[in-house]
This record gives sequence, C-alpha cells and structure tokens, in this order.
Amino acid sequence: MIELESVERVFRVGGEAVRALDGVDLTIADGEYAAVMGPSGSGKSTLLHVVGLLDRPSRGRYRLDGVDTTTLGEAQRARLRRERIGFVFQAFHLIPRMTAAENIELPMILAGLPPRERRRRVTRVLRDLGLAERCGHRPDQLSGGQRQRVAIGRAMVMHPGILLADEPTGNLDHRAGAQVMALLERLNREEGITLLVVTHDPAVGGRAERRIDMLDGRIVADRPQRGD
Amino acid sequence: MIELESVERVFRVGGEAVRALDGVDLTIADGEYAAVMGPSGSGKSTLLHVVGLLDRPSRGRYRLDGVDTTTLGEAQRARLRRERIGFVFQAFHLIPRMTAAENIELPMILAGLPPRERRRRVTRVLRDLGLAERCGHRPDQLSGGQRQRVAIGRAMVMHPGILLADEPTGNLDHRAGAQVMALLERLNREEGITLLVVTHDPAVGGRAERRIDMLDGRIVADRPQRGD
Ligand SMILES: Nc1ncnc2c1ncn2[C@@H]1O[C@H](COP(=O)(O)OP(=O)(O)OP(=O)(O)O)[C@@H](O)[C@H]1O
Ligand SMILES: Nc1ncnc2c1ncn2[C@@H]1O[C@H](COP(=O)(O)OP(=O)(O)OP(=O)(O)O)[C@@H](O)[C@H]1O
Ligand SMILES: [Mg+2]
Ligand SMILES: [Mg+2]
Repeated sequence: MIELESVERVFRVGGEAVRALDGVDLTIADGEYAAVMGPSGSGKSTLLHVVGLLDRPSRGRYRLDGVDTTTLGEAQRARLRRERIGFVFQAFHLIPRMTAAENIELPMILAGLPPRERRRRVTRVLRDLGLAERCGHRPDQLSGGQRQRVAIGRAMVMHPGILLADEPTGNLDHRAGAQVMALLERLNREEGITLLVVTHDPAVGGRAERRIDMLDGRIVADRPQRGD
Repeated sequence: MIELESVERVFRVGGEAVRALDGVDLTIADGEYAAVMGPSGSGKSTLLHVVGLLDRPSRGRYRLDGVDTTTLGEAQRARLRRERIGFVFQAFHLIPRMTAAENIELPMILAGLPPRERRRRVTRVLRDLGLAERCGHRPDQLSGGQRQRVAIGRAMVMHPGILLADEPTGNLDHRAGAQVMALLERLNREEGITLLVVTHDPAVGGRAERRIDMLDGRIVADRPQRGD
C-alpha cells in the first residue's frame, strides 16, 4: 500500500522555491490501477519519483507497505526500490553501452536470477514489445519509440509489486501504445501489481480504474472511473 | 525547396542491414506545411535527419534549394544547417550546463546577433512557450514538457527557412501542445517557413496541409488534406 500524507517537495533554484508538490495526500491500495494526468509542470513526474523512492519529500510522510520510508537510510531505500518497484522514466535512462536485450536483462542480473530464466524472460518481453529484431541494437541504434519500449520491458521484467510508468506511450503510435498498455494491464490483472501511469493521452488515461488529476503540485481530483 | 530522389539509408548492425529509408522520393516546396506519420520504427526520424543535413543518404540524392547536398563537404553542410534549418529533436538534446534561456539563445550567438536583439527574442520566445518563470532553470531542473518546449524555442528563435520538428508535442498536455503548434504555424503562415512535423498524434497531424505516411522506410501515402 502506498500512503502519502501532506507531502511537499520544494526545489530551490537560485533564491527561489519551486513547490513541485504542494501538499499531497494519496492512498493507493495494493493492486490498484490509477492514471495521473495534468498540465506540463504540474508535478506528475515528481510525484512518481517520490512514490518510487527516487526522491524524498521535503515535508510530510510516505508510508510504503506500512513502513515510514522517510526513516530509512539510503541502502534500505535502494533495496526496497530494487525489490518492489519497476520504473519507466519519461526520459528512458537506458544504459548506452548495453543492447536492448541487456538493458532488459539488467534487473534480473541484479536480483540474482539464473541465466536460463533470464534468457526466457528477455525473449518473451522482447517479443511482447515487438523488439525481437532489435534485441542486439544499442539505444543509439534504436528509434525513440523502440527505446521507450526497452524502458518499459526493463521495468516489467521482474514483475515488481508496483509499476510506475511516466508517460509510457508518448513516443508510440496508437497501435504500439495500446499493445504496451495491454501488457501492463495484464500484469495488473493477473499478478495484482499496483499500476500507476502518468500520461498526457486521455485515451490512455481513460483505461485506468481511477483517475487522479494534478495542478500546480496538488491533487485537484481523484475519483474512480469505468476504465475501458 | 527540398528534393529527395530514390533516397536510401541503410544502417549496419552486427552483420545485418537495417533499411531505415528504403527508396524515398519526396519534394517539398518552400513554405509548405506537412505532417509525417507512421508506426514506431518506420523511418520518420531518419527522414528528418537526412532532410536536416544531420545524416547522409546511403544512396540517392538530396537537393536543397537546387544544391546537391551529397556533393558538399562537412563544413559546408554544417553552415547550411546553421543558416537554413531549425531542428526539434525527439530527445531534445539540450546543453546540460546552460539554462533554458541560454539554450534558446545559443543559435543567435552562433549567428552573431547583437545582445539586445538576442535578449528581446529570448524574452518573447520564453513568454510564448510559457517558460518565463523557468528561464533560469537548467534542463535537469525542468519537467519533460518544459524541456521539450525549450528545444522548440531553440529551433524557432532564428526563424529558419526550414523547421523540422520530431514529435514536438509528445510530452505536452493537449493545451500546451496546441499552443506550440499555433506558434509553429504562425511562423509558417507569416514568414513562409517550410514546416515539417513528425507526429504520432492524429490531432496534431491533422492540422497540416499535407499528410505523408511512412511504413518500413517508405512513403506509402502523400496527399493534401484540409488542415484545421
Ligand atoms: N543508428 C542506427 N543503427 C541501426 N539501426 C537504426 C539506427 N537508427 C535507427 N535505426 C533503425 O531504423 C529504423 C527507423 O528508425 P527511426 O528512428 O527513423 O524510426 P521512427 O519512425 O522515428 O520511430 P519512432 O516513431 O519510434 O520514433 C528503426 O527500426 C531503428 O531501429
Ligand atoms: N530538480 C528540479 N529543480 C527545480 N525545479 C524542478 C526540478 N524538477 C522539477 N522542477 C519543477 O517542478 C515542477 C514539476 O515538475 P514535474 O517534472 O514533476 O512536472 P510534470 O507534471 O511531470 O510535467 P511534464 O508533463 O512536463 O512532464 C516543474 O515546474 C519543474 O520546472
Ligand atoms: Mg513529467
Ligand atoms: Mg522517431
């Protein structure tokens, strides 16, 4: 369970304070599927980074599975992150010297999975994401949408308890975007992973069971929706 | 005028050949406004890079304003690029150590514009793109959509004869995306810049006067459309 309580995140630039998160209360139960939408600069990526233990609140509390994460040291946060969370970055952050297959394989190497199981999962993920023919390409030898799909594959491959996706379809055509969302939704449905998707695309946002809207660092709406 | 004739672009990876452009014929007259759409990996960015003199064809000809660019040396290509072409990259490619304002100012410094004119244009572009409050932020202190808008500002600020935009709204909400397209279209309408936009968003693609569809490195459709 994800519990944010009065969370603020203030950045200092020059003499100024930027209130990227300005008092966020949010509870997400295990297995939920929520979309976060809002204007550019409204705090969506900052929210996802705090939830994903990549950033800390300036004020307030973040309890993850009952543990107050603000009391944890860096090593514990890193371990929790590796074991519990998959993150698709808005800017992908792939390893430049590794191929598509190696980038997807990396979390499994860190988790100590045996080689045969790693190969099996990489093959499956590459195929599901339409990347099989590009498995040996490095990021600079891939299109923007192919890089995005590698980033998604890497986040999914360990079937993490929580999957956070920051604009996962922004560089994909409609069909590839729908394929990706179907894969993420299958993990949510069949394995109960908690799925939190930031998106600018209402067609993508409309698929979730819950819709969270942000504006100026705050949540201004948070309600169930049908999802398609 | 942009004239591509039987253009191919083949990448070699390991022992394999990737036919990113596989026989492209394309003529774009001065002042035209065209959208390029197609699936992820179909060759859109490669096409834009060839048109923008950032890449060379493996076969075929690219004539720009009557000059066969394949006969030009690197220095001449770089000069033509700087003087004639503005490019919005799919991955932005901002200078990490410069602020938003400095990134936008850079092409004008390279062109030798005087400081007062540079300041005037930067102020205007920042305001038009909704970035005034973030002018002093460096790229790592900006949201994804803010970085995208800085990349657009940098491409526009010299009012180049040709503006090439690779998925300029992929990280923007609908409203910010429409604002950006309105700015680019104003340059096309009022200054006669040739505008070529790659996009996955049919709402964006539908605004152009001409629609070019790509598939597997080829142009499979190329026709006028109403544009909105
Ligand atoms: N440097 C490279 N080396 C090898 N293959 C490449 C290279 N750059 C691109 N490719 C391949 O060429 C094809 C076309 O790439 P391109 O980037 O033009 O696609 P795109 O239409 O822009 O896709 P997207 O919509 O995902 O951005 C892709 O299949 C890609 O893997
Ligand atoms: N490291 C930082 N230092 C200073 N300001 C920052 C930093 N990171 C983000 N910001 C600011 O905080 C605000 C929220 O940023 P965030 O990246 O969360 O927005 P976003 O909703 O994801 O936007 P987008 O839709 O454009 O990706 C923005 O106005 C941004 O300029
Ligand atoms: Mg963001
Ligand atoms: Mg591309």
